[in-house]
This record gives sequence, C-alpha cells and structure tokens, in this order.
Amino acid sequence: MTRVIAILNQKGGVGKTTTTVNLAAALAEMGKRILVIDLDPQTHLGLHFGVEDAATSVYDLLIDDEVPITDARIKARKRIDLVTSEVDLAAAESELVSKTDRHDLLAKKLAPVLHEYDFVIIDCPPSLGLLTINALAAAEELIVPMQTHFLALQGVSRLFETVQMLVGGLNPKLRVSGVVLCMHERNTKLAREVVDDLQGFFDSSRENDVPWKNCVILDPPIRRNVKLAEAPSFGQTIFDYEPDCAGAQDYKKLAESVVACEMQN
Amino acid sequence: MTRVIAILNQKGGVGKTTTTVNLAAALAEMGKRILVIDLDPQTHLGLHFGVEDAATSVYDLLIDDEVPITDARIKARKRIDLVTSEVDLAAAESELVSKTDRHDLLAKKLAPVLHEYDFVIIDCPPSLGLLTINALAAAEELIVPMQTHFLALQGVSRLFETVQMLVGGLNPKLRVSGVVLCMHERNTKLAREVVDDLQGFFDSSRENDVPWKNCVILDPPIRRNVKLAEAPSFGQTIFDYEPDCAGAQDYKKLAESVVACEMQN
Ligand SMILES: Nc1ncnc2c1ncn2[C@@H]1O[C@H](COP(=O)(O)OP(=O)(O)OP(=O)(O)O)[C@@H](O)[C@H]1O
Ligand SMILES: Nc1ncnc2c1ncn2[C@@H]1O[C@H](COP(=O)(O)OP(=O)(O)OP(=O)(O)O)[C@@H](O)[C@H]1O
Ligand SMILES: [Mg+2]
Ligand SMILES: [Mg+2]
Repeated sequence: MTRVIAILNQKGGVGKTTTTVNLAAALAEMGKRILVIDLDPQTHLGLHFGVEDAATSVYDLLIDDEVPITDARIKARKRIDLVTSEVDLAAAESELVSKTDRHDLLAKKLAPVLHEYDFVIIDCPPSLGLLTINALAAAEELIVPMQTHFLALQGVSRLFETVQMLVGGLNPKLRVSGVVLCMHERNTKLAREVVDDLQGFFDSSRENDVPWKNCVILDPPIRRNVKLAEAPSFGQTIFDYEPDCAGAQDYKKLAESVVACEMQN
Repeated sequence: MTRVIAILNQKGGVGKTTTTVNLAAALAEMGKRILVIDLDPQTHLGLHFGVEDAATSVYDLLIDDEVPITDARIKARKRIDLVTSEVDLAAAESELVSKTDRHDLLAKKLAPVLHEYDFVIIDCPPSLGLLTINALAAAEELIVPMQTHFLALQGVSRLFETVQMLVGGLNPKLRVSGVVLCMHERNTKLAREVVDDLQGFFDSSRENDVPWKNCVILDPPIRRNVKLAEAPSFGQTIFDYEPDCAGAQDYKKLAESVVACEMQN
C-alpha cells in the first residue's frame, strides 16, 4: 500500500528539504522503493542528491496534460527516483490558476505509477499556494518539520487551521500524521517548553474530528548537526556523507518511526 | 541625516526579525532614535517587543491614503517607536495591486516623520512581493541577514539580482550596505567556506556599478545563541532578557558597525 506523504510547513528554513532527502535515503536503506517530488522553485532536491535537474521537470508535468511522469523521473539513488523542479515553477502558480482541475494536476500524474513505490515523498515550498495545494490533494499524509522555538508554535497552529480549511473540500482523507522536530537543541529550556506545549495541543485534539487527531511528535527529534548542512554542498545525503554522525542516526530512527506509525493509522 | 534601512531576505527563518529587534534596541542604547516598521503579516515585531498590536496597523497605512503614520506608531521602548502589522496584511498584496502608486505607499507615509528619527528599520516578510517592494522604494539601504550555509549563498545571489532589477526603475539610490551572518557557527569548515565565497563575491563587485558595490559583511557575525530564541517568548529584546550573553554582545557590536559603515558610503 503506497504511502504518499507531503512534507509541509509554510515557514521557511525549518528543515523540509533536509527531512525529505534524508528520510527518503533512510527508507531506501531499509529496502523501500521511494519516489521523491520537488515542488519547490528553489530546486534544492537536485542539489541535495547531486543530480542535474532533468530536461522534463515537475513544472512540465503540471503545465502540460500530455507529459507523463515517466518522462520526468530520474534515478537519484538505488531505490530512489526523483522528479526535479526548475526555477520557472515559480511562474506556475499564476499560470495554473485558470486550469479546470488545477488542484489535482499532481495527483493525476502520480496515479499510474503509485504501485511501483512504497513511499512517495513531496517536498513543498514555504508557502500555502497552488503548488502546496497540489501536494495536499495528492497526499494522504502530512509530515510537518518544525523548529523547537517559540514562534514556530504559532506558525504550526496557523498551518493546521489552513490545512483543515483546505482539506475539507479538497481531500477529506488527508491526515497530519507527524511533526518532525528539526535542529533540536535538547538541553535548552526553550526546546523542552515548546515540546510540552505541542504535546499538550495534540493530547487535547485526540477526541476531535480534525486532520491532526492522531498526529504524533515523531521520535527522535533531529538534533542540530552541522554535517546535515554540509552534505548538500557535496551533493550527498547524510548517509553518503557521514553515515555514523548524529544526523544520520537521528534520520535512520525517524524512518523507523515513520514506518511504525502506519500501523496505528 | 535619517538612515532608512530595509532588513531583507526572501528566505524564511534566517534572522530578519531577530536582527530588526536587536539592532534597533542596540542603536537605541547608543542614544539613537529609532522607528521600526513591521511589514510582515506574521506580526512578529509586536511579540518580540512585548506590545499589543496597535488598533491602527501598517496595513491601514498602506490601504488608506488618509491615515497618517502618527495614528499607527506606538512607543515600544525608550527611543523606539513601532508600527505594528496585522494578519490581514497578507491580503494587502492583492488589494494594493491596483493602486496607482502602489510601490510608494510606505515612502509617502514615512516622509513627514523622517526628521524625528536617526534610523528607520523595516522588517520584511520572506518574499519579494509588493510589501517588500514598498520597503525597497522607501529605503536607501538594505541589510541582508543570512545563514552561513551552502544553500544560503544561492538564495543571496538570486536576491541581489532581483534587487538590481527592481531598483533600476524604482529607487536608483538604493544600495545593499551589509550582510549580517546569523546563527553563525564559527568553528565549522562550512561557515568559513561560505564566508570566503561571499567575501570573494563582494571583492569582485567593487568596480561594477551594482547596488552591492560597497556591500560589506558586517562585523561581527551573530553567533547561534539560544537566548536570542528565548527572548521573544518573554516579549523582550536580548538587552532586556540577558544583556551579558553572547547574542547581546554580538548585536551591540553589530550596531557599532552599522553606525560606522555610514561614514564610508
Ligand atoms: N538538523 C540540522 N542541523 C543543522 N543544520 C540543518 C539541520 N536541518 C537543516 N539544516 C540546515 O538548515 C537550512 C534550512 O534547512 P532546509 O533547507 O532543509 O529547510 P526548508 O524548510 O526546506 O527551507 P525552505 O523553506 O527554504 O525550503 C539548510 O542550510 C540546512 O542544511
Ligand atoms: N543567533 C541566533 N541564535 C539562535 N536562534 C536564533 C538566532 N537568530 C534567530 N534565531 C531564532 O531562529 C528563528 C528564526 O529567526 P527570525 O524569526 O529572526 O527569522 P526571520 O528571517 O525573521 O524569519 P521569517 O522569514 O519567518 O520572518 C527564530 O525562532 C529565532 O528566535
Ligand atoms: Mg526546502
Ligand atoms: Mg521575520
């Protein structure tokens, strides 16, 4: 049963792309077959995997009904296929606004190949526009990376409200399955308080009919580790670059938690 | 001579608001009179200063030609006045698009009060839309906070190209006066390489007629310091919260560098 997961947070620089890359790589190391989609005009996924952007990008997939996903995907690693982005994707939001099924463009392109993968992971830009809405319509699950900082909590509650509003009409089966704590500084009072607040928010939502009803704080938090910031400058995942470092250990365990949380949902 | 400075970077979470607040507070401690403008619909400046958003916000200033800035500004600290934002500002980008002088709305509102301040500091949202363009039209200087990470360099060169394009028609006197290195991890190879690359980029632009011709990497870098992330949860600047910590020392010295770099420009 393929799991389609959107990695989402409208706040910038919180660890979406780093999580997309290293979660995908960790799952592939567990033998899973992964398709990764770059929906961000910043085009970071190609850089992180050390591959050239493909001639056919996710932009072509969205803009042109005739282009199949098999034209766009490239092999990024053993068991990881990648659909790259391009800078022109930034224009897509205004270009796509007039298409009849503008929310479902990605979902339609994914449908024929879903059975080939265990996981499809979609990296979203830091916004709640049409690209992210395509991810929300195509996915069944959301994972929200966030920092354990004070202002991050406000951003997350606004994000959840927006998801609830969008999802109602668009994709009622969508659920927020987990939050990933990124760049976590464990021994700080601030981080502990933010985690407590967040856990409290989820505990109080268990009885409500909301998309985050069963949302968990995925274990473990991903510790701040400069190796995770260095790896993309070499076009490497953390498992290529420094497989024994704290960042690699954390993402490996996170992948195990992601696999395990399917059982409960 | 009032210096109007926009704090800009389209990337999210790089330290714009933290720099706006603590640079303003450090300059005020040096006896300067400061006006701070919150142009971000996330409305973080009110939170950082521990003040309620005012009944009249920057949104009203932009939308309504009749509202003077004296209606909106509130006293945030001794020598710091603040114009707060509101969530509805997010709608402003589409609402303002049809106004005849949509780029100059902020500049016009600032003009009558400039003489009351030594510095006007404008906190921008993480985007290059109409709000940020209003900041670019109103300012004479840009300060760009950035992280010393690999992908940050790419973001900065794209930002500079966009500034050059916008500035040509909009505000030919605008210059990029400095980059602030935020959340800097000094002893890492990555940070050193990013700083070298950035310095190299500026050195090679000294002879060209570009807005960053005289841009400097402002000294010192702002070290990563959890106190800077804790202060806003108490509605305090770093000088209220923990005046002897590394974050406060760094911003104090940064303010001295900002004052000094006027002499050369
Ligand atoms: N655990 C970590 N430790 C250290 N650095 C990290 C960690 N996670 C991410 N980073 C670095 O922080 C920066 C932001 O991370 P990333 O690009 O993954 O965020 P993002 O949410 O995808 O950003 P955007 O909103 O711009 O797409 C990058 O330079 C990345 O290398
Ligand atoms: N030097 C620092 N050390 C530790 N934490 C920091 C530092 N500078 C900023 N932070 C924290 O990092 C996060 C992002 O900073 P900030 O809000 O200033 O960035 P921003 O560029 O204004 O973000 P946005 O694009 O969302 O407006 C905040 O939680 C802030 O408290
Ligand atoms: Mg990203
Ligand atoms: Mg900000």
